[in-house]
Amino acid sequence: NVVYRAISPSEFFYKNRDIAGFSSPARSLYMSIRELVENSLDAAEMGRILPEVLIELGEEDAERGVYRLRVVDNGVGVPGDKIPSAFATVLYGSKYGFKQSRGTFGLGGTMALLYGQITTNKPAKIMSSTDGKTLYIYELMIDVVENKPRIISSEKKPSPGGWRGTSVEFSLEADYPGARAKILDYIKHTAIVNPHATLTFIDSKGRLYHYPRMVEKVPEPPRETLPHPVGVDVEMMSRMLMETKARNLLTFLTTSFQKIGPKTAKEVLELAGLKPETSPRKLSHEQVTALVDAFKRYDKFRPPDPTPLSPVGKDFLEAGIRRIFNPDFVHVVQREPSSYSGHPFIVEAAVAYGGTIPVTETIMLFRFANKIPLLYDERADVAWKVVEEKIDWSNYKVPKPAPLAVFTSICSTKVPYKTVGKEAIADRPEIERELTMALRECGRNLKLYLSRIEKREAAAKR
Amino acid sequence: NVVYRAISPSEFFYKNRDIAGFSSPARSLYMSIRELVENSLDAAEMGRILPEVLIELGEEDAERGVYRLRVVDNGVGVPGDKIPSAFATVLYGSKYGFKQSRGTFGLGGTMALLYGQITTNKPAKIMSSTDGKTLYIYELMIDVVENKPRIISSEKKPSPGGWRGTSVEFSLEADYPGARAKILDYIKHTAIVNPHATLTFIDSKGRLYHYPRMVEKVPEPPRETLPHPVGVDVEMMSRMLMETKARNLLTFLTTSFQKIGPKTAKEVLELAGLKPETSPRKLSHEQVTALVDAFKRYDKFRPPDPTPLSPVGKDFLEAGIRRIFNPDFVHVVQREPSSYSGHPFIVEAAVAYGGTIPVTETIMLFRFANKIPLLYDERADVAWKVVEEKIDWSNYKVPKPAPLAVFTSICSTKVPYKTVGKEAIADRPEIERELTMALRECGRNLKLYLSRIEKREAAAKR
Ligand SMILES: Nc1ncnc2c1ncn2[C@@H]1O[C@H](COP(=O)(O)OP(=O)(O)OP(=O)(O)O)[C@@H](O)[C@H]1O
Ligand SMILES: Nc1ncnc2c1ncn2[C@@H]1O[C@H](COP(=O)(O)OP(=O)(O)OP(=O)(O)O)[C@@H](O)[C@H]1O
Ligand SMILES: [Mg+2]
Ligand SMILES: [Mg+2]
Repeated sequence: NVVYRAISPSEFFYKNRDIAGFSSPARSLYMSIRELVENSLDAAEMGRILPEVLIELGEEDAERGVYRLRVVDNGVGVPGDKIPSAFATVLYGSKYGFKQSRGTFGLGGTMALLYGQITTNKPAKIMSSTDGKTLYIYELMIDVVENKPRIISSEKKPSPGGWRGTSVEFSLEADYPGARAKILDYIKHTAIVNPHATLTFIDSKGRLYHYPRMVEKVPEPPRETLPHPVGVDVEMMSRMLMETKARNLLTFLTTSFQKIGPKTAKEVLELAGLKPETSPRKLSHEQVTALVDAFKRYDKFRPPDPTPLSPVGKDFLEAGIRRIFNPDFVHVVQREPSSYSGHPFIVEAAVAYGGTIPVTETIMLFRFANKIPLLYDERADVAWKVVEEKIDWSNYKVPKPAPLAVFTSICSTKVPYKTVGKEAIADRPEIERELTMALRECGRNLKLYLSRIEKREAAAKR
Repeated sequence: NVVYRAISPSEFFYKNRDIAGFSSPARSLYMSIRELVENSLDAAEMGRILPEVLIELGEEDAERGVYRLRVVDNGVGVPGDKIPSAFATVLYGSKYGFKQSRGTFGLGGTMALLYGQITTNKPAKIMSSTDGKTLYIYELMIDVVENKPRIISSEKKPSPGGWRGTSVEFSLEADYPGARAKILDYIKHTAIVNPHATLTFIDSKGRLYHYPRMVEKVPEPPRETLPHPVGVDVEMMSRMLMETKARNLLTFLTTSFQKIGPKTAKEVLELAGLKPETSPRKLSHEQVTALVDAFKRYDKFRPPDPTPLSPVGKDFLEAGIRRIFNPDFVHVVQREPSSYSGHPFIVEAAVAYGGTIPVTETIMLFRFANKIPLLYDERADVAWKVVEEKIDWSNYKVPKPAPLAVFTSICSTKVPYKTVGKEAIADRPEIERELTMALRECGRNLKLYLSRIEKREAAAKR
């Protein structure tokens, strides 16, 4: 007999947590740290704050492999009434708007707490203050069947020393020795593209890894913009038509989308066979489809506004690379803004040579997306495809092996991740093209440097 | 100002549909066909019915790239009152139990309809009869924001000619030329591991691809069993303790899990420091954790019952391979049931040589999971890892290049897919080991065959 039922999104991600990256105790520890650190950096960015992030890992029960993880930041905090849902509800968050942020799904932080809960049966402790005056302290568990918080305890008191920020603490079954190398790389690489952030990690053996900030400047934060007309489908269009306050289609187009002025709006409406004075709410099914089709056929939309983006920046990227590798040569490129399917993106790339970069047969590739280091699934990533298949490094006089490091950074309102675990980027043609152009420019500059070295060595021999 | 909100699971998979496999018009057509065919085969299996599946693709608007897709089967059908939720609600289905089925997430069929809806703004047409007497006909759209069906029309009438089964029909923006090769492979390979199914595909150019069934026997269907104690976490244990009707822990253990008899139950309870007569509902938080820990430490659980599995079968697999490749040599292996994390699985493998198999440098690998062909992400799959890295084919006298085809089939209550799009399988050590043993056995048999051929050719030369 066939039993039909619905499951909640938390139940779905509980049953399929390996698809979200929580596959083994080592990988789950890595994912927990990265999800929490990314939340902390987003929170600092929201408030134009120079980030301070502290990660503490302690052994709670060595025999059972249970650790205690705590991540503390000085970001904007979470309002007291929002804390339970933010941390104990899947598909709930503040990053669903049209602007660049590390978080995107509304599930990372909750997944970490969920994993901790199902392996240790203990509540998580969340503390946060948004104003330095009032501190909220919660002990939370997740009702996995219903996808809602279970508040074990809650407290509200003055924030000691005017502290503002967020602290997330929970227990989890983990494998630190198995995850350690990747965790240390994650923190080190995060410091490369966020040199304005102070990052501290104290591990379960008491070892301290400290990356004090190298620059005192806060990057220009992304600002939300209206959606771009390219890539709009009937679902999006139908919703916007329902929600708009505009009284006619002309105003609807110019006020709901970026890059549509009155002239463009009139041309698009003509292409759709619609009158500019029609009320948006009075469109028939066929007319909505015609409007979306007109958007697809109209090929004169200007490219998207890069305001919702916040790239690493050439100076920041160079400073970050120099700090870690002290290379003899660095060249950094930042491409002009581009877009795919209506999502603006900026590619930045760099090559570094010499210094403490190890001499390797295969190229050392460091991948970043929205200032997050990507450390898994390298072969599935578009950056790997470009570095390995689209660029012939011998054209740029690169020997084999060589002390060469390549850095790729993609910032977008929507990074086309291949998986929920955010590790590899899909090969959208526009992104592949921008990466190729950026790396060729880096290659040409590297070639000039290597030629000079070659000449100098030849002269020295004579 | 920070805006916090929740999104529904349909909203999540709409925004992130590329993560579910719906990334391009070509890939989305492939996914739509496979999700519907897999639903049809599951439906036939449910009723021990010899499957008949018809796939029809028509061009609806060539200029706009809009097609009409229809998949019809003779399976068990969907009850009239369940049709709207089954097809227009994400995370709703009948395959959440503990037994093997192609479907597992409760989202594939709805995703296909969702993709069609957002690209064409048209409703889907679903017809189904569970008894050959009453036919239900629905026109449905999905309310993506709320994750619920919008019934455009519904009808109930006598089922013409006593027809029982399901028909799913909808329009979608697609790219058939770009998807055609993969679609034809999908159907052909489905016929390999389902030789009892009659599959028919009529494409938009009117071409007919027909695979009449080769065997008249229905495979033994999987039967749901109790969960296995290995891999149980505190979330699962807490729920089972709440829901059980057992009056004491001893009965709870013997009636809620497979492979736990009274003796085993007493040993486990002793390990947990719990009394057998305690009421399951009276356990404290710490006691639930202690019980789960005892499960983890107890190493004498017998392996899982293979009753919830339904492997391809050696005779079926050989018949399927012979039909497609007419090889000179085939060897098929079915391993004994094994398990990972409490999920039973059976590995089957085969090698075929000669016949119409093309001579290739790289090995032609055909991967299957729960009788579904996997055609993407080969390099990320555990089967590829084993075929390329764990097996040295030259040990078995395989030349390079060679007319060699390798087939791997994994059947489980939970296939460890790496993604929601079901294309690559994670390298769980137990699965990797079983694949390696199966392919080595195939290799040894292939070696005997190739040695005989070698001797025969040497004799012919003299
Ligand atoms: N350290 C923090 N400081 C401020 N807000 C936070 C912090 N951690 C989490 N939040 C809030 O909780 C919400 C949910 O976090 P969660 O990590 O689950 O999802 P997300 O970051 O929105 O998306 P993703 O799943 O991609 O990480 C965030 O959107 C943010 O509003
Ligand atoms: N052709 C069909 N015949 C009978 N039942 C069907 C058919 N197609 C869909 N269903 C029902 O609708 C439910 C939802 O289907 P859907 O494909 O969305 O999810 P699923 O098959 O359960 O899981 P998955 O997402 O892994 O495919 C199924 O569980 C099944 O009960
Ligand atoms: Mg997050
Ligand atoms: Mg399905």
